[in-house]
Amino acid sequence: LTRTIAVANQKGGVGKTTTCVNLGAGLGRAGYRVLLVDLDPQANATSGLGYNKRETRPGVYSLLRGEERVERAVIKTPFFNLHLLPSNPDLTASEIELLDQEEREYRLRKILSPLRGDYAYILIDCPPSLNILTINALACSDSLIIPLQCEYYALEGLSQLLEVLDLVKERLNAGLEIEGVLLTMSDSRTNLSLQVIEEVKNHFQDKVFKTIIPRNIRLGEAPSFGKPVIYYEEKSTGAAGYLNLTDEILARG
Amino acid sequence: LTRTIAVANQKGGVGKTTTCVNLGAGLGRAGYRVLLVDLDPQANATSGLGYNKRETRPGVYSLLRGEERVERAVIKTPFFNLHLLPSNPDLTASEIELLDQEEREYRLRKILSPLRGDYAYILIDCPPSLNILTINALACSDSLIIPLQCEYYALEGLSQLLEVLDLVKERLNAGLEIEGVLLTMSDSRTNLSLQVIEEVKNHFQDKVFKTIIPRNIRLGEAPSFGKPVIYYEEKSTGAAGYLNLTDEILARG
Ligand SMILES: Nc1ncnc2c1ncn2[C@@H]1O[C@H](COP(=O)(O)OP(=O)(O)OP(=O)(O)O)[C@@H](O)[C@H]1O
Ligand SMILES: Nc1ncnc2c1ncn2[C@@H]1O[C@H](COP(=O)(O)OP(=O)(O)OP(=O)(O)O)[C@@H](O)[C@H]1O
Ligand SMILES: [Mg+2]
Ligand SMILES: [Mg+2]
Repeated sequence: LTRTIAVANQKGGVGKTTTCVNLGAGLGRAGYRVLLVDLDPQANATSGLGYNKRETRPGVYSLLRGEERVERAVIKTPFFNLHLLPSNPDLTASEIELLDQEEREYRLRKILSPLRGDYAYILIDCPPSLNILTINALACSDSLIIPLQCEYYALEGLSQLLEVLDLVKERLNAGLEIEGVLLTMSDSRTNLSLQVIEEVKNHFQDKVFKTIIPRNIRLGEAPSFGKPVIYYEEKSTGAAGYLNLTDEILARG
Repeated sequence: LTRTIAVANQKGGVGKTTTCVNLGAGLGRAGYRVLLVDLDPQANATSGLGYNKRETRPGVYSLLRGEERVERAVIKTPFFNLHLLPSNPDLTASEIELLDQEEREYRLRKILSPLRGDYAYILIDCPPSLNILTINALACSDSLIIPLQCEYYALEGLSQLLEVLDLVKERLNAGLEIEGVLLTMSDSRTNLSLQVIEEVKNHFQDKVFKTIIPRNIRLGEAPSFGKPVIYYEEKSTGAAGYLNLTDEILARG
């Protein structure tokens, strides 16, 4: 059975891509087949795994336009059990093109449905927006991971995301649940981080992952080498954070 | 004469809002009348100046719908010479509503044109996307500030932004120039920051601001008190960074 998990937050720079790439790599190395879907026109997950986003190849955009079969677009990466459905900058056009299509919210669900038996996990990296691409991801997912930077603005934006989540549950995907809120880039030396962590734990109770990802420069360096952090510097605190998250998710069964 | 400057970058979390709020406050305290336009549905600039984004008041969204006159929406903030055109979460609807309107790219230009004599500077905070809201900001601006986090993914996204900039210059606003690339959240202890800074300077030459904004926790704390950093902790390195940027921009005349 495949679990499809969207990784979304309209606040920018909170660690969505970093979570997709490194959780994906962690689950892959633990022996689970993982497909990473890059649904962001920035194509950061694609380049974070070492692929040039400018290279012409079938990607999510050509799939949304019905120009390609999904099997031809999936890339087998050099990392254990980790496959990638790449993005490219053309995907920006989908934000407009999808709007007047039939069942526009379910296009991604249709594209991914032939794959649902092939993978244990499908992770979807979303753009920093509550646009039609993110709605497509939420409409086809079983659950949602919300990365949350330990910063004031990030905390502020949560209520908007939760409102959209409720709408999606009501109208498009009744089964969608919160997998968890993941606190990222935490710096235990600052009061701000500690305040945000406390506030999130009070508000979300057991929906907050026990794992908190620390700020760690290796997480910023790894993408420039086209590798998840566990393949770049496995002994780093950043790698440890995402390996802990992997274990926490696997323990839920 | 009013200079309208858009602050944009589709990469999320690079310091767009932080730059608008703190450069706006710097220019205001130096005696220049400034209007800050919050064009992001996240409304971070609105809350960063101490206003509750959920409060019902006329904002950019009602102006784009032609429901309100701009004079009624502008807020005079408690900070010297700094006015705000607030945002609210409804603005997300504009991303779709604007698409089938006449001259949809020039809606913001029309809204702001009666104000052009009242301010020395108009700063426009853009959402993390190259959508119709950001296009509206670019279509009505004299120049563009590109905040760039000293990170790999941020560097990667520049070429996409420059392509859109060229298109806007060609089709919508021939006079649009780059005011400068602003390096943000730099951490001189890490190689990554130094590498990104070097690469950006090589590529953009004199288009890179001499001022580099260091990573400084006070910049993250100030918004939770609803204040620009120069009114929260003036002696901090974050405040110094934005005061230097203010001087650099004023020196250009
Ligand atoms: N825990 C961490 N420690 C240090 N740096 C991090 C950490 N997590 C992410 N980063 C870096 O911070 C930046 C933002 O992270 P990332 O790009 O993953 O966020 P995002 O939410 O996907 O951004 P966007 O909203 O643009 O899609 C990146 O340059 C990344 O390398
Ligand atoms: N120089 C800095 N040092 C430390 N923290 C900073 C700095 N600049 C910005 N921040 C913090 O980093 C986070 C991202 O900055 P900000 O929200 O201004 O970016 P943005 O580009 O406007 O994000 P978005 O793409 O979501 O609009 C915020 O929490 C902010 O307080
Ligand atoms: Mg991302
Ligand atoms: Mg912002």
